[in-house]
Amino acid sequence: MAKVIAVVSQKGGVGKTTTAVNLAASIAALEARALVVGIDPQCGVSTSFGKDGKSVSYGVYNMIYHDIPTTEAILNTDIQFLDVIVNNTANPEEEDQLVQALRKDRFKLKDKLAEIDKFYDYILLDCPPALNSLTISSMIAANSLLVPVQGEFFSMDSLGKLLRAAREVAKRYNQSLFIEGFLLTMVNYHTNLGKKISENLKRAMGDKVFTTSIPRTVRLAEAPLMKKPIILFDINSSGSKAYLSLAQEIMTK
Amino acid sequence: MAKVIAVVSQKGGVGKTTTAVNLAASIAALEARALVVGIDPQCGVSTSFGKDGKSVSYGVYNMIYHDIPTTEAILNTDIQFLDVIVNNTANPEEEDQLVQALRKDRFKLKDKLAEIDKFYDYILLDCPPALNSLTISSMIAANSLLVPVQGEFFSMDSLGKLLRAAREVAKRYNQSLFIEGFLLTMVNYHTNLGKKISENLKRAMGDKVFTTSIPRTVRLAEAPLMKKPIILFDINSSGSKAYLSLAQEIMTK
Ligand SMILES: Nc1ncnc2c1ncn2[C@@H]1O[C@H](COP(=O)(O)OP(=O)(O)OP(=O)(O)O)[C@@H](O)[C@H]1O
Ligand SMILES: Nc1ncnc2c1ncn2[C@@H]1O[C@H](COP(=O)(O)OP(=O)(O)OP(=O)(O)O)[C@@H](O)[C@H]1O
Ligand SMILES: [Mg+2]
Ligand SMILES: [Mg+2]
Repeated sequence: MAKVIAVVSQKGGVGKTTTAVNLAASIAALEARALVVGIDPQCGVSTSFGKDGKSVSYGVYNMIYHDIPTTEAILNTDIQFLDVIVNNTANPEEEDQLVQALRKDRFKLKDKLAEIDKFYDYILLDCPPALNSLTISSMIAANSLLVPVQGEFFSMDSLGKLLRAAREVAKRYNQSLFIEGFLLTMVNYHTNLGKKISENLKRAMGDKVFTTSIPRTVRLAEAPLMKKPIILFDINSSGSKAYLSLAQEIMTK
Repeated sequence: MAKVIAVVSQKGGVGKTTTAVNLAASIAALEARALVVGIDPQCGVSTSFGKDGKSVSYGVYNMIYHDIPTTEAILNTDIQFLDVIVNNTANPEEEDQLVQALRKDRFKLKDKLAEIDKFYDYILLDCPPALNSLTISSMIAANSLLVPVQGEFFSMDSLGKLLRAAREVAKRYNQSLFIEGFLLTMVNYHTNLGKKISENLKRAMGDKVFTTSIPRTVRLAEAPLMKKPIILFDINSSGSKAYLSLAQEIMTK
C-alpha cells in the first residue's frame, strides 16, 4: 500500500516540482520504491528527467482521458527504485479535456493510482499552481499534503485559501486527508527576510513545519538543465543533503 | 486610447506580478497614467498594494460576473497617476464562475476595459500561471504581450507552448496582437547559469528581448511585505532602477 503525498500550492514558482522530483529521488536513494506523477500540464516533471512531454507515447493525459492501464504510462529513470509518469498533454484543448474529465469524475485519479499502488512505497503528485480540478483530484487521491512555502514571501492569506480548500475536500471526499507538513524552500539564511519568514511560519503552523528546510542554491536552479535530480549530479551540494534529510524525516515519522 | 499589455507566462513564480505592479508604478512615476488589473485570482496585485482582495467591495469578479461598470472597480493608490483593479474572487466556486463567464464570452474582458481606456495611457494585466480562459481573454483584450523569463531556468518548450497559444489567439480573435518583448527577471549576473540563460534567450528571440533585465534582489522579494511598489520604499535599489529603465524602454518605442 503506497503512501500518496500531493505537493500543492496555488502560488507559482515556490518549488513544487523541484520538491516532488528531488524528494522522490531521495526516497529511492534510501531504498524505498518511489513514483513521481506530473499532474501539472506544464511538464515540469518531464523536463526534470530530460523527457519531452509531447514525445512520450503514454502519460497522465491517456491514463485519465483515454483510461489506458496505469502501468502503461509508467517510465523507468536512471535511478533504481524511482519511476515517473509524465504529463503529456500537448495543447490547451487536451488540457481542457483532462480538466473536464476530472471535473466529471472526482475519484478518477485516485482509482487510476490504486491500480499500481502495490508496486510503490511512496507516490508523489506534482500539482499545478492553482486550486483547480487537477489539484482537487490530487487532494482526493492523496493520503497527505506537502506544502512548499518560499522562504522569501509568506502570505497567510494564500495559505488560508489552500487550507480551506483542503478542509472542504476532506469533508466531502477524503476524511483521512492530513497535512504532511510545510516545507520552507529557497531559504536565504543570511538575510533578515529569511529569518522573519521562518519565524512567521513556525508561529502560524507550529510543529507542522518540517525541521528540514531547503536552502536557495543555484545548483537546484540548474537541475532542470542537467535533466536529472540533484543527487545524481552533485550529491555533496546543500540541495542534495536537504532533500535527503527531508526524505528521512518523512520516512521515519 | 490606452495601450493594453498582458504580462503572461504559464510558468509559475517568474515575476509576472512583480513586473506588472512595478512597471505600472514606474510608468506613473514618469507621469503617464497607468492602471494595473489583477486577472490572476491569487490576489498578487492586491497583496502588492496592501489591500485584502476579499474585503474590497468591487473588483474583477464583479466587473466580469455581475457586469458592474468598470469605473466602480477602480481603486486609487498612493502613487499619483496609478490606479488598480484587484481580483476579489473569494473562493474556488467564484473562480469557476469567473472562468465560465470568460469561456462563454471571450471578448468580455476586452469590452469591460474599453469602458475606461480613455482615462489611461497604459493598462497592465497580471495573468495567472496557466494558459486558461483568464489568460486567453487577456490576450484577446491586449495590444501586446510582455513575457517574463526567469534568469535561472529557460525552457524553449514552455515558451513554444505560450507562443503557439498567442498565435492561435491572434489568428482567431485579435489580428494586431504582437510580442512587446521578453524580459529576463531574477538574473544573477555573477553565475554561469545567468550568462548562459541570457545568451540562449537572445539567440532564440533576437531583438524581442528587452535591453533591460531585472536583477535578483532581496528588495524585490520584500516588496509584497512592504505592501507597496519598490519605487515607493527604495528608489535607489537596483530593482527600482531596472523597472524605471524598462518603463522608459517601452514608452519610447
Ligand atoms: N532551493 C532552490 N534554490 C534555487 N532555485 C530553486 C530552488 N528550488 C527551486 N528552484 C528554482 O526555482 C524555479 C521554480 O521552482 P519549481 O519549478 O520547482 O517551482 P513550482 O512551484 O513547481 O513552479 P510552478 O508553479 O510553475 O509549478 C525553478 O527555476 C527552479 O529550478
Ligand atoms: N527580481 C527579483 N528578485 C528577487 N525576488 C523576486 C524578483 N522578482 C520577483 N521576486 C520574488 O519572487 C516571487 C515570485 O514573483 P511573482 O509573484 O512576481 O511571480 P509570478 O510569476 O507573478 O508568480 P505566479 O505564477 O504565482 O503568479 C515573489 O516572492 C517575488 O517577491
Ligand atoms: Mg511546478
Ligand atoms: Mg503572479
